This record gives sequence, C-alpha cells and structure tokens, in this order.
Amino acid sequence: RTRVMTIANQKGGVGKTTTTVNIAAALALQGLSVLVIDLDPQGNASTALSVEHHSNIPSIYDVLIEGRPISEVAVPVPEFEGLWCAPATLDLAGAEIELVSVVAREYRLRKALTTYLAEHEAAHGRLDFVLIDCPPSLGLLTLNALVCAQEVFIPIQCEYYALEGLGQLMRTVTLVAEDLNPALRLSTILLTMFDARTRLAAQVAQEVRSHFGDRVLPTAIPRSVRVSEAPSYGQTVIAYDPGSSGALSYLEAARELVHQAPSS
Amino acid sequence: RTRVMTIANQKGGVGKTTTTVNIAAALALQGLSVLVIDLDPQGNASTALSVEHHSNIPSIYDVLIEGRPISEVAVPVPEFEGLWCAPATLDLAGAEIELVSVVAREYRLRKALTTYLAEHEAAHGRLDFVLIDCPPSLGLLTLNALVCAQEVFIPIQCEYYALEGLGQLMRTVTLVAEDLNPALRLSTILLTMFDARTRLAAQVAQEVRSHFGDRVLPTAIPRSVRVSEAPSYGQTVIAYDPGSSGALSYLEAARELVHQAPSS
Ligand SMILES: Nc1ncnc2c1ncn2[C@@H]1O[C@H](COP(=O)(O)OP(=O)(O)OP(=O)(O)O)[C@@H](O)[C@H]1O
Ligand SMILES: Nc1ncnc2c1ncn2[C@@H]1O[C@H](COP(=O)(O)OP(=O)(O)OP(=O)(O)O)[C@@H](O)[C@H]1O
Ligand SMILES: [Mg+2]
Ligand SMILES: [Mg+2]
Repeated sequence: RTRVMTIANQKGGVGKTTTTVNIAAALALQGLSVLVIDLDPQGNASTALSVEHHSNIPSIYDVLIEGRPISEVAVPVPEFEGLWCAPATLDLAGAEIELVSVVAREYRLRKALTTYLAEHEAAHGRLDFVLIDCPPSLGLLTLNALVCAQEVFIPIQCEYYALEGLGQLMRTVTLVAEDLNPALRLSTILLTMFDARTRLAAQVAQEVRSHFGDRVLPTAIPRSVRVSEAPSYGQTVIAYDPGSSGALSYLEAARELVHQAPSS
Repeated sequence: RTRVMTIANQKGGVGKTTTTVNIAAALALQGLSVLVIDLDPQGNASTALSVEHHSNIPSIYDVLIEGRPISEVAVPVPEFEGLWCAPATLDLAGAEIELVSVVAREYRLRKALTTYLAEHEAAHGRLDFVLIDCPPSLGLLTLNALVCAQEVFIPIQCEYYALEGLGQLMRTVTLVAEDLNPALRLSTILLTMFDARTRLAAQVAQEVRSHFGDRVLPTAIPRSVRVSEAPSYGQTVIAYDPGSSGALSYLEAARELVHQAPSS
C-alpha cells in the first residue's frame, strides 16, 4: 500500500518544507518511489527540488480548481531516481477563497490522487510514499491534504511557540477523522532545529516525547546552517552536503519512518 | 497622528510576532502609547504579552465577526505602562471562512479601529502606534490589517526562502493600495535572526538592503536563544533579559523607527 502523508503544522517556519523534501530524497535514495505534492503557494518545496514553478507551468492549482489530472502536472525530480513532484505556483494563493463555494471542496485532492495512484502504478509501478507539503494554516488547502492522506506527519520546532499551536492542530485532525476521513491518524512527529546547547530545546523535546510517546521519531534534526543553505542552490541538504549533520539525521529519520510499527 | 502598522509576511516563522511584541515594548519604554492587535489565531503575541486569551475572553474575533467595539477587548499589558493589547483567541481560525460572505469584509477592522482611536484619545490620550501582528498567510485576516493600516512593516529572516515570498507580498500590498487603501505604503523592513557567522545571512541582508534602500532599518536583530526563551515566561525579551543582544537591538530598532523620515 502507498503511504500518503500530510506534513502539517500551522505554526510557521517549523521545518515542514525542509522535512518534506529531505525525507523524500532520503526515501528515494533507499530505492523507494516517492511523490511530493507542493500545496504551499510559496512553492518552497518545488524550489528545493529544482522543479520549475513559474505561473505558466501546469500545477496543483489546476488540479484543485480545474480538475486537471495530476499525471499532467507531476514531473520527475532531476536529482533523485524515483522522486516525482507536483509543483505549486503563485496562483495557488487564491485557491483557498476560490474553493469555498465549490462542491465537495475538501475532496478535490483526494479524488485526483486516487486516479493518479492507479495511473502511476500502471506506468511506473506502485508509489511507496506520497508526501504533501502544507502552508502554515489550517484552511482549505491543508484540509484537502488531511482528507487525502491516511497519516499526519508533524514537524515540531524545538521552540516554545511550537507547543502552543499543537492543541489546535490535534483538534483539527480529530475533526477531519470524524467527519471527512476516518482513516486519518497522527502517525509521526519529528523534532526539528534541535540545538543541543540550549535548555529550551531539551525542555521542548522532553515535553513532546512524554506526550506523544513512540510516535516521535528517535532522531531529532539538529539546527545546522548547511540545511538552510541548500535551497539557495535548488538542492536538498542530502544532495548539497551529504556528510553534514542535517543530511545524516534526515537519512536516519527516513529509515526510522520506513521501519515504524504500522499500528502506532 | 497615530502610526498604524501591519507586521506582515506570509512566510512562516520569520519573526513577525517577536518583532511586534518587542518593538511595542521598546516604544512603551520610550514613553509612547501603543496598541498591539493580535490577528493570528495562534495568539502568540497575546502569550508573549501575558494577556489572557482562552476562548471565553472577548477578543478580536468578536470585533471582526460580531462588530464588538475594540474598547471592550483591548486590555492594558501588565509589564509596560502605556502598552495595550487586543488579544486573539482560537476561534479566530474560523474567521477567514466566516468573513468570505460578509459585506465589506476587508473593512471590518478598519471601521472598528477608527472608532477606537477616537475613544482611546478621549479616555487616555492619543495612541502613538498601533501594531497589528498577522498570521503567515495573505488571506482575509491579513487583508483586514492591510486595509486598516497606513504602513506595512515587513520582518525578513536572513534565510534563502525569505526572499522567495517577497514578490507575492509586494504585489498584494500594491493591489490593496490600488483597490482598497490608497494610503498604504511599505515603510519599514527589519532583518531578523541575523547570524553574523554565516555567509548566507550576509548575502540575504546585502540583497535586501540593495533592493529596498533606506526602508531597511540600520539595525539587524541577531539570532539569540534569549529571544526565543522569553515567551515561555510570558515575557518580551526586553523584560526577560534587558541586557541581551536581542533586547538591545530591538530597543535600537524602535528608536530608528520613531526617527524614520516620514516620506520614505
Ligand atoms: N535543521 C535546520 N537547521 C537550520 N535551518 C533550518 C533547519 N530546518 C529548516 N531550516 C530553515 O528554517 C527556515 C524554515 O524552514 P521551512 O521553510 O522548511 O519551514 P516551514 O514550516 O516549511 O515554513 P512555512 O511555515 O513558511 O511553510 C528555512 O529558512 C529553512 O531553511
Ligand atoms: N532573533 C531571534 N533569535 C532567536 N530566535 C528567534 C528570534 N526571533 C524569533 N525567534 C524564534 O523563532 C521562532 C519564530 O519567530 P516568530 O514566532 O516570532 O515568527 P512569526 O513570523 O511570528 O511566526 P508565524 O509565521 O508562525 O506567525 C519563534 O520560536 C521565536 O521565539
Ligand atoms: Mg513551507
Ligand atoms: Mg506569529
């Protein structure tokens, strides 16, 4: 079965995009086949994967608003064999308001992905993972991702504000599971930008691990400037500096993700 | 005249809230009177200012959706004489969708603030500054703030992704100035989380200064763990550790803001 995961957290700047592209790259390096869906109008994931996303490019906006098939939008990522990306363009910023009055507005992405999974399987073999990068809000774009996925993957920055928004995120996941997508569950949490020198990071990590137990991947991603340099070269940190602490920890986290006990 | 500023940037985690509360505190220490409006459903600004914001508290949600006056919502901030805050509660998360079909939906905040500025002046004297903290999106909450303000204040994190979203933000400011609020202009940019040890931060800062000229405040805010520790004590860094590099640079940036040439 293809694992479809939504990388979500309405708190901004916690490492959603960085996690999506680096976990995807790490999974591809293990020989798995992966689709990244960029659902953030800023298109940061498309940038990090060096996938064109200026406004004339077919994009996820066309899928959501005009019903265009994902097969016309998804492109192979040059750097990694088996990695595909459905890019976001700027017009996606208007999608939230445009979707409000559309019929079955929360199911648009799910419908499109169901069709695509069958088509991709026939053409290239089964996809192992689909990772959906979300914008920092709980609006109709993130809702579409939550309805589409079976799993929620939450990156949590080791900072105080990161804890404040978790309650609201958990309530939203519960509501979606009750009303729109009974298969949805919170399966994975990853601690990001962990700075071992500060007490604050250790306190936040401790609090998250005691609250969420083994849903928190054992590996925490350290804060490292190599990680934040990589997108300026249109690369993941795994391609930019494979021996760096950031790259090694994302490779490790991806292995833990693959071997997670399914019932967690 | 009261300077009404929107602290906006749809990129997440760039220091909008940290800038709003610390600039507000620094202005209050100079004897100015300031109102902070928290327009982010996460309520991070309310937290940092130790203002209660659980769901039964009158909040900015009531102002936007039910037309409640700001005078029933704004409370004095305990730590700083002359500093007030209109808090955000969680129900604000639903406001964007609720506002879509409301008449004059972009003008709700502006109408409420115009009334409040007159009331506050009669009761406590003229407000010198109003700072509006926005969520990381360009939806109806940020639009309300842009229609309400005369100035846009953009915090820019010294990271690569920070440059990507600027074009979209500028276009939105231009559209609002053309169609909804002709007085609106981009007056101030502040560089945040500047890490002097990295080449990336220096490159981003150089690019922003060459592009925006003297609208960029001379002081850049350094990355400093004391800044991120402060909110866990319900404090601004100015109250938490007044001698720290973060506190001193926010005090300096606030002085520069007050003495900015009005025509910039
Ligand atoms: N481990 C890390 N070490 C250092 N910097 C990091 C790390 N992870 C992410 N960053 C940087 O932090 C910033 C925020 O990360 P990112 O953009 O991935 O977060 P996000 O949650 O996707 O943000 P948004 O809410 O805007 O979508 C980026 O500039 C990124 O390069
Ligand atoms: N100068 C700084 N040094 C170190 N950490 C900082 C600094 N400024 C902000 N932070 C931390 O970085 C994180 C992001 O900052 P903040 O929440 O203010 O950004 P934001 O733009 O308001 O985020 P959002 O988009 O979610 O509203 C917070 O955890 C904050 O404590
Ligand atoms: Mg992102
Ligand atoms: Mg904020």
